[in-house]
Amino acid sequence: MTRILAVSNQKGGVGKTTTAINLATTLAAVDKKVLLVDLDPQGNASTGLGLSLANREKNLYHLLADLATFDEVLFKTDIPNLDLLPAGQDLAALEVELSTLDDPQFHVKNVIEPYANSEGYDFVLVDCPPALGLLTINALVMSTGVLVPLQTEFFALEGVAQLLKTIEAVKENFNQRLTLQGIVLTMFDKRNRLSVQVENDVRNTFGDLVYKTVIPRNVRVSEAPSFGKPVILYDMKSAGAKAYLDLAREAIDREDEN
Amino acid sequence: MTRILAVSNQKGGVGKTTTAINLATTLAAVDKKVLLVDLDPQGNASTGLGLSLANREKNLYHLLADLATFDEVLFKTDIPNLDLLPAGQDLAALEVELSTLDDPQFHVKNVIEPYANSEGYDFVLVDCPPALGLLTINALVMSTGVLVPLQTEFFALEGVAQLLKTIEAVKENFNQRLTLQGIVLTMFDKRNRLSVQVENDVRNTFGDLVYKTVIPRNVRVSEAPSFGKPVILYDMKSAGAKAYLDLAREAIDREDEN
Ligand SMILES: Nc1ncnc2c1ncn2[C@@H]1O[C@H](COP(=O)(O)OP(=O)(O)OP(=O)(O)O)[C@@H](O)[C@H]1O
Ligand SMILES: Nc1ncnc2c1ncn2[C@@H]1O[C@H](COP(=O)(O)OP(=O)(O)OP(=O)(O)O)[C@@H](O)[C@H]1O
Ligand SMILES: [Mg+2]
Ligand SMILES: [Mg+2]
Repeated sequence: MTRILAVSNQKGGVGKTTTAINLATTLAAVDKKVLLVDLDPQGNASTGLGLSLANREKNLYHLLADLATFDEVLFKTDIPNLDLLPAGQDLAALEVELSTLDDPQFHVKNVIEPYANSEGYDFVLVDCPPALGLLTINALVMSTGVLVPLQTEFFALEGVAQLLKTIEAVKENFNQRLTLQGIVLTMFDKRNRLSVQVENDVRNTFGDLVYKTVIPRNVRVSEAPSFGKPVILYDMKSAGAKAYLDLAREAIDREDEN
Repeated sequence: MTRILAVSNQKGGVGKTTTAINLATTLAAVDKKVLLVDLDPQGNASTGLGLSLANREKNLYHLLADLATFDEVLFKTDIPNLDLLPAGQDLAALEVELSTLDDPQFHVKNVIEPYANSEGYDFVLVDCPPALGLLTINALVMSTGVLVPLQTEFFALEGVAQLLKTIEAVKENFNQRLTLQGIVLTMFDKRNRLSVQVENDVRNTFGDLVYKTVIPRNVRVSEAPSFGKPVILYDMKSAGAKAYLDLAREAIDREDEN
């Protein structure tokens, strides 16, 4: 069964895109067939995988607006086992267009889920925008689980309760199978007292929901997208690359248990 | 004349809230009367100034929905010259409610601008959510200028062109006086090659629009909100506090020139 994970957190800049790109790549590296869906109008996941704005004439907006087919929009990256549905700037307009439909929450699921199954993907990762609007709701309605990147900073803790409430509401009203697949601590700096304190707070509150793997703050991680590469291709010896490989193994274990 | 600055960038986590809180405080410290408007449903600016979620029963949502008066919602912080209109979680619902009005873009301006003038504020700073939706558009329509915090990272550069297009569109259609007041580089780390490269790129592209003051990455800045304080009150000797004091002086100079 295809596992569909929404990478979501309405707090901005917590590492959603970075986690979506690098987890998709490390899952592909251990022979999982992966589709990355860039549902954020900013399109950072598409750029981070080397597809510039100029080369996205047909993109996810066109697929969702029924102006192009899945095969026309799909970008086969040069990473084996990893495909991408790239974002388009018009996605922001889509949010308004969706709200006029009868079942606005189900549109992305109705369009994309059939391909997730027929194309034999093991994992679909959906990079979400920093909001709890209709695009993110659509991602949650389609997903089997939610992966929540959580920056080890004070402001990032504030929004978690709101996010969990939204996940619960989507589960009750639109998607019974939806679970919180896990919380991943990002940009962790063990020399920083606040970082350590946030980790302790989060593990005390959420227990096993929190991945054992912690993603360290690592400059190679933030340099990689400027070369259009995931960190395991940009610098596979870096602490960031190793952490994302560990994360892939742990994500697979979590899915095997369920 | 009251200067109204929208602190805006749809890229998440670039330092919008941190800049709104700390610039508001340093402007107040040099005897400007300042109103901070927390237009982000996350409410980080309100928390960062010490007003917990529990103490915001009457908030900006109620003022904008005509369920409370300005005086009932206004929070006089214990920082002289600094008042706050705190966010409420219902603000996210407001975006949907606004879209049903005749002139949805003008609602925040119609409600808040009269008080900005009558209460004699020198500066009004509006903390915006990480999006270009109706809440941010409302902030731009009300503002005299836009202050853009720009994190010195690769992904942060991507969204600037889109933001500038949106500012232009608001200027043409709704608010002729709107200008790009300035770009502030944030979380700058001089040891980090990418940081230095982004600064050079940005100064080459935007010239004098870029503030001379650069906000360094400084752990004291990210610790301060967990104590409900701006950084100049939490640790006034820190590099972050000094940078935000410089920023206030430069912001005042920019406004005096115009
Ligand atoms: N482990 C890390 N170490 C260092 N930098 C990181 C790390 N993870 C992410 N970053 C950097 O931090 C910034 C924010 O990360 P990213 O853009 O992935 O967050 P996001 O949650 O997707 O943001 P948005 O809310 O705008 O979608 C980026 O510039 C990214 O390169
Ligand atoms: N100069 C700095 N040095 C160190 N940390 C910083 C600095 N500026 C901001 N931060 C931290 O970086 C994180 C992101 O900053 P902040 O929340 O202000 O950004 P934002 O743009 O308002 O985010 P959002 O898009 O979610 O509204 C916060 O945890 C904040 O404490
Ligand atoms: Mg992102
Ligand atoms: Mg903010």
